[in-house]
Formats: sequence, structure tokens, C-alpha cells
Amino acid sequence: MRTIAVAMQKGGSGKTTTAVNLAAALAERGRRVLVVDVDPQANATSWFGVRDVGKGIFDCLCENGSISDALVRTATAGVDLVPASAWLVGAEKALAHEVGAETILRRRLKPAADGYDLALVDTPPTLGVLTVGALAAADQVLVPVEAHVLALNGLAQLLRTVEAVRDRLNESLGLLGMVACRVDARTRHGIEVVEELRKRFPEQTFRTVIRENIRLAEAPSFGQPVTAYDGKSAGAEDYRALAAEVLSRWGVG
Amino acid sequence: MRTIAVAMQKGGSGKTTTAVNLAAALAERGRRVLVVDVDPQANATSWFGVRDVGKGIFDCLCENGSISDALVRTATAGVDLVPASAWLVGAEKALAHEVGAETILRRRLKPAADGYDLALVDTPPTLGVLTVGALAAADQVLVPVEAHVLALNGLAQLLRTVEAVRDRLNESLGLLGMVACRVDARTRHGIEVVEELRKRFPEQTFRTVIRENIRLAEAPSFGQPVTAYDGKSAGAEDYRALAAEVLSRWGVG
Ligand SMILES: Nc1ncnc2c1ncn2[C@@H]1O[C@H](COP(=O)(O)OP(=O)(O)OP(=O)(O)O)[C@@H](O)[C@H]1O
Ligand SMILES: Nc1ncnc2c1ncn2[C@@H]1O[C@H](COP(=O)(O)OP(=O)(O)OP(=O)(O)O)[C@@H](O)[C@H]1O
Ligand SMILES: [Mg+2]
Ligand SMILES: [Mg+2]
Repeated sequence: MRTIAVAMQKGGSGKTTTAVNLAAALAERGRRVLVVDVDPQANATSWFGVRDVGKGIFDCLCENGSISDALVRTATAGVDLVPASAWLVGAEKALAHEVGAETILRRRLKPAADGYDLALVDTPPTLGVLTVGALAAADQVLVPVEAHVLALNGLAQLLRTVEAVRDRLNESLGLLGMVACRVDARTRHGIEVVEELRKRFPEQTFRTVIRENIRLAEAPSFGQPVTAYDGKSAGAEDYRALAAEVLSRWGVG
Repeated sequence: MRTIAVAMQKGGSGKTTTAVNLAAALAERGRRVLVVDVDPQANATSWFGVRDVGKGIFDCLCENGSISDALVRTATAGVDLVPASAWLVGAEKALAHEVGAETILRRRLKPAADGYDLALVDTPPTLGVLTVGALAAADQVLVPVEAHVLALNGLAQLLRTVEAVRDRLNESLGLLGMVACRVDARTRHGIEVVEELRKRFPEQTFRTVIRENIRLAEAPSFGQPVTAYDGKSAGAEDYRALAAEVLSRWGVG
């Protein structure tokens, strides 16, 4: 199993939207995908329409529970989910000074690895212990960047954190790439930010951009990824294109 | 001085955009405004074009520095800023178990209060010690809500936290209100979410909505609030309307 952390501390970058919809698009191509929600907001969990989860991932991080006990099937074929719950709200503080807190998730994921081709970990908009734990557990990090100038500011801080995790916790942590999200091609500003992103990170920035598409904002109210909610939408098209490009970066079809 | 915490743990809600542009719109009406940036991303600080800030607010929170030493004038008449800096990135963890950490900001703001009519505190997208500290220091909390369904999910958690702060740290903490942000009137979804917000919080939701307006996304690259960057834009209009409505809620002109 390959583990991808979807991370960017700038709020509203498109982390949850990318984790959920990329998972669904990869499942359409036959991959068995585990989405792991470590965000106390539990947006990925509610997006899949999963309710009454009990403690969810909190059980695995703070109470020795196993991933295979916590995971649930979603309505999307090929996608399972380790749900988050409100229990996580206190976890950042509880784990902050716990010995080895940052490597708990990596240890918990190992026994579950055989059942999946890949895991996508949705993280909160912070660089705290939950996000660092996801980076420590990951083979690569995928960075959604909203096509606004404020989002570009946060990249340097994120990459410094990735560097620190690679040095101290996870020497094999790589960068899968940056993906421009919520790109409104009607505005010059959106285009300019994408160009700036490509200039700064030419190799790492995906060719695929995720266009602003209201279907992506509507889909969570129906508990479905955009591929199921509106398979002909620009949102579905873009996440399928991203899935294809991710697979080609891995050299597989 | 009246202190307003601008808070919502959902990322990308419009907290920074509201803190910066409401401050500028209130200053246009003659108020002396202090913007306090407690977000490690320092987006409000970079929006005002303030660089080389030294430790900024970190000095006040973690090292006994005074607000009046840390504050700087901005290019906007009537608006001063207590800047954030990258030093804050470690503060959440450093302060998490510090005795009395949650009331440090309130104590630091007191001596600076005479110089201003109001303070607007921009917070990070978490419910950690930096945001709780801002709530503990505030007279009221202003909650920007992006007009997307995922944003509505977070309100219950935020209001529970506000309740807890009122019970344990700051009994006079009130709710100034919710303001719908990034409302795209071209989409049914945006309208429906605003209607749902008004239904759930009829008294507390501002009549003013902040429309999606690219000038608000462009303004940070020019280091100016939208009122200076493009005073005739929908963004400037909406934040002026919000300023007027905020003042009328306080019963002043
Ligand atoms: N391409 C898109 N088109 C339209 N809306 C989008 C798009 N991508 C994301 N959104 C919407 O923008 C908002 C922010 O996206 P999302 O919640 O996925 O970001 P996030 O990085 O996970 O946020 P947080 O920092 O709170 O975890 C959501 O309301 C989502 O529905
Ligand atoms: N009304 C609007 N119209 C267009 N763009 C907007 C509007 N309000 C905010 N934005 C843009 O949306 C993004 C999110 O807004 P902002 O950064 O103010 O939210 P935030 O809640 O402060 O985010 P964070 O959770 O990261 O602190 C920014 O790129 C900003 O420029
Ligand atoms: Mg999210
Ligand atoms: Mg902000």
C-alpha cells in the first residue's frame, strides 16, 4: 500500500475535496483505496455520508484501537474510510506531548496495508501533531493549492515542515506534487497564480488543474463524490484527469 | 476598546479577508482600529504589506513583550496592526500546556486599549490555544461562513467552543453574528446555504452578505485592503455595508 498525505495548512485549499474525489476517481480505475480522515472537522467523513462512527480514528491514535476495526465501507465501490469524529477535537492537545505521538498513525496503518493499493490521508489546516503524523506515515505528500495569492504564501512553511519530517521521522517522504484547485479561468488572477505556481515548482506542479465547479461544492450535501453525483461535470472530469496523471507519475496505468 | 475575535475553524471561510477589510471600512468611518494577527500563516500581516516584523505577537504571547512595542502603523489611515510571524508556528505546541496560556492575550491587550475604539483579532483555522486565547480576550465573536454546505458543518463545533470559553474563561463573551462570505449569486447552492444559515441563526446572521468578488482575492498582492485597492468594487461595497451594520448593532453611527 502506498500512503499519500493530502496536506496544506492554508485553510480551504481543497484538501478534503481532493482526497474524496481523487479516491473515487482512482477506484474507478480499479484501485482499492482507503481514505483516512484525521481532521477534527471530519469533512471527508461527512462527505461520504458516514454517521454514528463512534470514536473513529481517535480510537487508533489515542487508545490502541486498530485501523481494521475502525474502517467502514462507503457507498463508493473500491473506497473504504477510516472516519474522524468529534473526539479528535481534543486530540491535538492530548497528543502534543505524548511520546512517539507523531509515528502512531504509521504504526497503525501497517497491519491494514495488505487490503489496499493506496491510502489517502485528509489532514486539518494546521501543521500540528495530526498533520505531522500523517506526513510521518506517508510515502508522498499531495499539496492542493487554491488559485489565489494568499495560498501561495503558505507553501514555503509547508515545505519546511515536510523537510523536517523527512529529516527526523520519515526519510522516504517524497513530494507527489502540487495541484492547482478552484481555478476560475474567467479571472486573470486565477491564471496568474497557476502560472506563478508552475514557475516556482515546474516539475512538481501537475498539468491537471481543478477548475472551480459548483458541482464539487454541492456533492457533499448528497453524500457522494462528484464522480457519482454528476459524472459529466467539470469536477468529475478534472479529478479523473488528476487520477490518470497521478498513476502516470507512478509509472502505472 | 471593544475586542472582536474573527473565528471559524473551517479553513478558507473568509476570516482574514473579513478582519482586514472590515477594519479598513470601520476606519473610513472614523474608528481607530487595531488588527491583531494570531494566525501562524500571518496572512493579515502580509495583506497589509508589513514585512520584517521580528517576533511580532509571539513576543507578547510567549516572552512578556508588550502590545504597544509590537504594533506597527499600516498604510491604511486609522488601522494599526500587531503582526504575526513564523515564530508563531511553534506557539500552539509551546503554549498548549503553559499555565494561564488562554488568558495571556487578554492581559496583554488591556494596557493598549486606550488608543483604539476596537480590536479585530484574526485567528487560525483551528480551535487550539491561539483561537481560544482570542475568544478569551474578546467581547464578541464574528463568524465568517463560506456559502458552501461544508462550512455549515463546522458551526456547531465552533459554538460549543464559544460556550465553553464563556463558561470557563470569559463570561461576557457574546456573539456579534455570522456573516455569509464568498456568496456566488450565480449558483443556487450559494443562495440555499445563505437561506439555511438565516433559518438556523435568524437573529445572528447579518443582512449584509459578502459576494464572491475577485478584487478581494487580488487585493493582498497589492498590500492594500479592498477599499483602497478598488474602492468601487463589490468587495468594497459589501465590507462598507457590513461596517455600517456592525455599528448599527452596537447602536452607534
Ligand atoms: N474545484 C472546486 N470548485 C468549487 N468548489 C470547490 C472546489 N474545491 C473545493 N471547493 C469548495 O471549497 C471549499 C473548500 O474546499 P475543501 O473543504 O475541500 O478545502 P480544505 O482544504 O479541505 O479545507 P480545510 O482547510 O477546512 O480542511 C469547500 O466548501 C468545497 O466544497
Ligand atoms: N468574497 C470573496 N470573494 C473572492 N475571494 C474571496 C472572498 N473572501 C475570501 N476570498 C479568498 O478566498 C480565500 C480564503 O479567504 P481567507 O484567506 O480570508 O479565509 P480564512 O478563513 O482567513 O482562511 P484560513 O482558514 O486559511 O485562515 C483567499 O484566497 C481570499 O482571497
Ligand atoms: Mg478539509
Ligand atoms: Mg486566515
